[in-house]
Amino acid sequence: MRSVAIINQKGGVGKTTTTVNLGAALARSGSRVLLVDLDPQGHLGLHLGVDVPEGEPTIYDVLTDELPLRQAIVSAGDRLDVLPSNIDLAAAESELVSVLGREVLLRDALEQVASGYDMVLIDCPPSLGVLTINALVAASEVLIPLQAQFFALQGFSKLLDKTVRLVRQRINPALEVLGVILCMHEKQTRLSGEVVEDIRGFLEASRGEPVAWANAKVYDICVRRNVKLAEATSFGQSVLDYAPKSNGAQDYLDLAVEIFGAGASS
Amino acid sequence: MRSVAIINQKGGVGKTTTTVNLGAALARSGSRVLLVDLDPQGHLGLHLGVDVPEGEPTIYDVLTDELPLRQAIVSAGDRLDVLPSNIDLAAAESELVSVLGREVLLRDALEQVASGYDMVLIDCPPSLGVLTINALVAASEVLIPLQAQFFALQGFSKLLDKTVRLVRQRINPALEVLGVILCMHEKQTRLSGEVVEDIRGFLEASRGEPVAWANAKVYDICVRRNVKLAEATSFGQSVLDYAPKSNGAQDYLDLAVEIFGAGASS
Ligand SMILES: Nc1ncnc2c1ncn2[C@@H]1O[C@H](COP(=O)(O)OP(=O)(O)OP(=O)(O)O)[C@@H](O)[C@H]1O
Ligand SMILES: Nc1ncnc2c1ncn2[C@@H]1O[C@H](COP(=O)(O)OP(=O)(O)OP(=O)(O)O)[C@@H](O)[C@H]1O
Ligand SMILES: [Mg+2]
Ligand SMILES: [Mg+2]
Repeated sequence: MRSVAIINQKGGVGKTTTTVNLGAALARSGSRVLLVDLDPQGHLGLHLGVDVPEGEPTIYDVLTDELPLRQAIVSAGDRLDVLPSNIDLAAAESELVSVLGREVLLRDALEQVASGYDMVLIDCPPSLGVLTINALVAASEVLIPLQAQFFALQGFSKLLDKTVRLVRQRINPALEVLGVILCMHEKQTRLSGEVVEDIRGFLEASRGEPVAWANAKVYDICVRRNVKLAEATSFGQSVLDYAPKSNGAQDYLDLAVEIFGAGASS
Repeated sequence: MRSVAIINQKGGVGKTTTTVNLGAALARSGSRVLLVDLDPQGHLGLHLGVDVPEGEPTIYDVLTDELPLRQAIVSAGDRLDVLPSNIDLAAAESELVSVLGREVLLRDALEQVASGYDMVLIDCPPSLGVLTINALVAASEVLIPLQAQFFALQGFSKLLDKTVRLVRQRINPALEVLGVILCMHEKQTRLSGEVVEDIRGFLEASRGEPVAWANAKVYDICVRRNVKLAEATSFGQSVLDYAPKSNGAQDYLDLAVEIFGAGASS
């Protein structure tokens, strides 16, 4: 079971959209995929038509009450399962503050289903708190969706130099950053060009260093701004189902191939 | 001193951009304005060229260490001051968990400078935790920037029905929602039209109810997507200084007039 965390503490950069559509692309090409929602806003589930009322089992109960993980999993399509969240999870940040081993709870819970999936994608909230730390500890790899605007570089270096580095140093030495996905990309603007250049420069300066991002790259396939990606969420579908001929669908299919290899194409 | 909280738990919808540019518009028209950054990512300060190294006084020290508020304030232009944050503030959510009166810390601190400002705008992080609660308790009014996409309605009703309602009921009975600002708006898409209609419907259904949003409206002035708004941040300026003739500048000047009245125009 390969596990990948989808991380960026900046809000609204495309983490959930990327988790859903990469997951759908991988499921379509034959992988058994589990999507884990670590955001109390529960958007990953909603994106695929899965809405869990308060009080119903979610990842919250898995993390705070040792609920068997299988009991919170919901099917979202062929070979595509979701471990949803809802607002109950908002309490987790404070409830887990003094729990022993609070950073390893997700990793340990996922081991219960490891044989059932080829790929686990973990969608994170826009913060670097205990939920995101759980993702970085449970995952072997990291993808960073990023919108090429000014705040991207500052947040990016903070995410890597502080959070990723410490998790790798203290808890998960195998953690590796696969790369950066340019989301909602507008290639033609000078601002996006400058930001992408800065990100590439940061990564190139770390080649050969003993850091988690030594081999990370900015993927060539960018996800262009496409209204079909936004519309798909209101129909509770991945863009592959909602608008299979759209640029949004094509970009995510191509991106899945670039990141995960030939097996990921439909 | 009038205090307004700028709130939306959804990430990347334009909270910081709105706080900075409405604040700049009000300062230009003669108001003495304080912008408060409650987001550990510190983007409000960065947006205006104010970057506080870790360990330097910020809102974190005001909230957790009773630092006099004045000592953390920085000037960002004529009649425009900033109370910045930085990553130190990320610790506040867990540190404040068991502090007596943890929701009123910002309100009490702001009273130290009340006579020095006409308007305080409080920029919130993308969450409904203790920092955002402090904003809702310190403020008399709320503005909700919103991107007209699927998740907007679900997050909007949760923000109002849960968080705003409880704060008004238990701690701040004067709290009032002024309205919704459509940010990064793309008027021509069917999706945005449907979302705006849903938001208007929600608000109209609450007319005459004893709720904080009984008189809230969706403002007629929308902030259109405009690359100048994104570029301004990389120059550490408001869009009024960076690109005074742009649509972004015009939209925020017009919006300041619509929300706060004739005195807010330059
Ligand atoms: N390439 C795109 N083109 C158009 N709209 C997009 C694109 N990618 C994402 N969106 C829309 O932008 C909004 C934000 O995207 P998304 O929710 O995936 O970001 P996020 O990083 O998960 O946000 P959060 O930080 O709140 O979790 C959503 O409404 C989504 O439908
Ligand atoms: N109308 C607009 N047109 C183009 N870009 C915009 C517009 N409004 C904001 N932006 C850009 O979009 C990004 C997100 O905006 P902003 O940081 O204001 O959102 P936010 O709600 O404060 O995000 P967060 O939830 O992370 O605090 C920023 O890079 C900003 O420069
Ligand atoms: Mg998300
Ligand atoms: Mg912000």
